[in-house]
Amino acid sequence: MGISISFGLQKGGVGKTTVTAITSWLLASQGYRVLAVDFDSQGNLTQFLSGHSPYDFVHKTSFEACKQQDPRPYITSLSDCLHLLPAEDFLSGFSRYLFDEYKPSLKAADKNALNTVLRNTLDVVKHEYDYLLIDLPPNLGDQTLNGMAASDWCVVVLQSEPFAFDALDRYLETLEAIQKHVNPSVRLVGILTAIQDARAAIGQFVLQQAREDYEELVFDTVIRRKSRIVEYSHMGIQAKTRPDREALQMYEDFVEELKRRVQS
Amino acid sequence: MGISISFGLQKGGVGKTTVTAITSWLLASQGYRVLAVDFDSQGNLTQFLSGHSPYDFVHKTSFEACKQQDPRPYITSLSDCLHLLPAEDFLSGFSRYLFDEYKPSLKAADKNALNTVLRNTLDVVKHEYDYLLIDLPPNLGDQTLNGMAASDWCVVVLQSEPFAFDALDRYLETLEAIQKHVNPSVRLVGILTAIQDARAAIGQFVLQQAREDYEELVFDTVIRRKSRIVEYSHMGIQAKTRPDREALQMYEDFVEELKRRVQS
Ligand SMILES: Nc1ncnc2c1ncn2[C@@H]1O[C@H](COP(=O)(O)OP(=O)(O)OP(=O)(O)O)[C@@H](O)[C@H]1O
Ligand SMILES: Nc1ncnc2c1ncn2[C@@H]1O[C@H](COP(=O)(O)OP(=O)(O)OP(=O)(O)O)[C@@H](O)[C@H]1O
Ligand SMILES: [Mg+2]
Ligand SMILES: [Mg+2]
Repeated sequence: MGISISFGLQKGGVGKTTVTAITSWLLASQGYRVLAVDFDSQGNLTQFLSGHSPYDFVHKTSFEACKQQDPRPYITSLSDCLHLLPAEDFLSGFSRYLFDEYKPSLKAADKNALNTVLRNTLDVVKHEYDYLLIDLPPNLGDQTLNGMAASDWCVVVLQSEPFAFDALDRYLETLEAIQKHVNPSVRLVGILTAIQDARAAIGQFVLQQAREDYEELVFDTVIRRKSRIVEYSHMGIQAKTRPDREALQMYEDFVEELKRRVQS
Repeated sequence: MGISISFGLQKGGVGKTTVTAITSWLLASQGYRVLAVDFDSQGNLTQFLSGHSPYDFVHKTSFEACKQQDPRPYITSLSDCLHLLPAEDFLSGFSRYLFDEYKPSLKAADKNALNTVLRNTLDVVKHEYDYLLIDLPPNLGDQTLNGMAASDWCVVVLQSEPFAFDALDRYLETLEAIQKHVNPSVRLVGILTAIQDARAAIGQFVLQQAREDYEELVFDTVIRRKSRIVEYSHMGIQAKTRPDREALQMYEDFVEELKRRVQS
C-alpha cells in the first residue's frame, strides 16, 4: 500500500514520538509491513522501538539514507513486520547539509528540491511497506518540511494544553505551503490529542476548543495520560498486564480511526 | 547585579518556559529588576508573561535586538520590575541570519562570533537589571548556543521521564564546549525537575537516577505536576486561591535555592 504518514507539531513534548512508536508497533502486530522513520536527531523513536541507544546507530541513520538517497543499507529489522530507519545526533546537521552540500550540487536552482530529499529517499522502498510512519522534531525546520513533503497523510499531534493548541495554526499554514509548492497530494488526516489529563478542566476546555475550530478533523479517540505509557519508552511496549491493555486500547482505537481515514 | 540565567534542554515540553515565566514573575514580585528574554520563535514566554499573542510583537523582538545588537527599542515593560524582550515566529530565521548575513559581515573569521550575538546584545542593558532570564527552544541549535554563551548560569530543566533524562548528557557536553571555546565563565547552576508526576513510579525512578548521577547539582526543590500551572499559561500568574499558593510555593522554593546558588 505504501502509505506514508508523518506525526508532527512544533510544540515540544505533545506525544509525537510515543504515538509514532505505538502506532508502528500496533500496525506491525496486525500484520502490516511497517517502516518507522526516525527523523528527529534526538533519536527517541529509535530508543523506543529498538531498545537501544541512538548512539548504537551512528553513521547508519536516516541522515546517511538522505545523503545517499537510499535508505536500504540503514534500515534495521526489529521484527518481520516492523522495520526502523534510525536517527542519531548527527542528523542535527541536516539543514547545514542541505544548504552547504546538497543545494550547490543541484543543476537547476529549484527551491523546492531542498524539501523533497526525504521523499526521494523513501520512494526507493515505499512500495515494500504498507505503512511508513515518520516521527518529526519540535520545530518547523527542514526535517518537518521534508517530513510533510514525504507524507501522503499528516497527523497533527496535540496535547490538550494551551501552548500546543496555539501551535496548530502555524503548523497548518506550513502544511498548506507544502501542499501548494512541493507536494499537492499531501493531506491532513487529522488532529490527535495524545496526552489528555482527564481530570483537568483546562484539558477539557482545550479539547473542546479544538473540536469547535477543527470539527471532524479532530480524531474521536483521545489518548489519556497514563504512567504505563511513560514506562514503555525505555522498557518497550508490552501487552501483558491490565495497565497494558488500558493503555494500548486507546492507541488501538486511534489506529482503527486512522486506517479508516487513510484507506478510504 | 546583572545575573543572566538561561533555562534549557533540547527535549520538548519539560517545562522550560513555565519555569522561566514563573521565576521571572516571582523575582520581580520580590522587587528585583528582571528582564525576561524570549529566545524561542514559538513565543510561549511572550504569551505567558504579556498575555498577548507573540504576533502582537512582530518586528519588535529579540531577533531585531540581535540584528541591531541593541535590545532597548524592543524591551516591553510589563511592570516596574518585570520587563520582557519578546519573541515571535520570524526568530526561526536566526540561524539563516547568522550564516547568510552576520558571518559575511565579520572582518575576522571568528567561528565563535556566531555564538556571542545574544550576549553582545544583552550586554548593552545587563547592568540595568538584577536578573536576565532566558527561555530557550527544544534543540541544541544556534539559539541555545547563544543562550548558553550569554549566561552567567545555566539551569537544565528536566521532566522526570526517561527521554528528558536521556537528553541531559548531550546538553552538558554542549555546555562544556561553550565553556571551553566561547564563554569560560558560564556555569551550570543546577538541574531542576519541573514536572514531576507524584504518583508515578517511573517519575520517582528517574529523579532518583538524576540524584545518583548528578548529586548536588540536582535542585532539592521538585516541581510537581499541577493543573493550575497549565491554566497560568494563558490566564497569567495569580496568587489568590489555595491552588495558587500550592502551585507557586514550589516555584518560590526553587527561587530561594536558585538565589542562594547564584549569589554565593
Ligand atoms: N498518553 C501518555 N500518557 C503519559 N505519558 C505520555 C503519553 N504520551 C507521551 N507521554 C510521555 O510524555 C513525554 C513526551 O512524549 P513524547 O516524547 O512522545 O513527545 P514528543 O512530542 O515526541 O516530544 P518532542 O517534541 O521532544 O519530540 C514522554 O516522556 C512520554 O513518555
Ligand atoms: N509543573 C507543571 N505542572 C503542570 N503542567 C505543567 C507544569 N510545568 C509545565 N506544565 C505544562 O506542560 C506543558 C509544557 O511546558 P512548557 O511549555 O513550559 O515546556 P517547554 O520545555 O518550554 O516546552 P518546549 O520544549 O516546547 O519549549 C505546558 O502546557 C505547561 O503549561
Ligand atoms: Mg519526539
Ligand atoms: Mg518553551
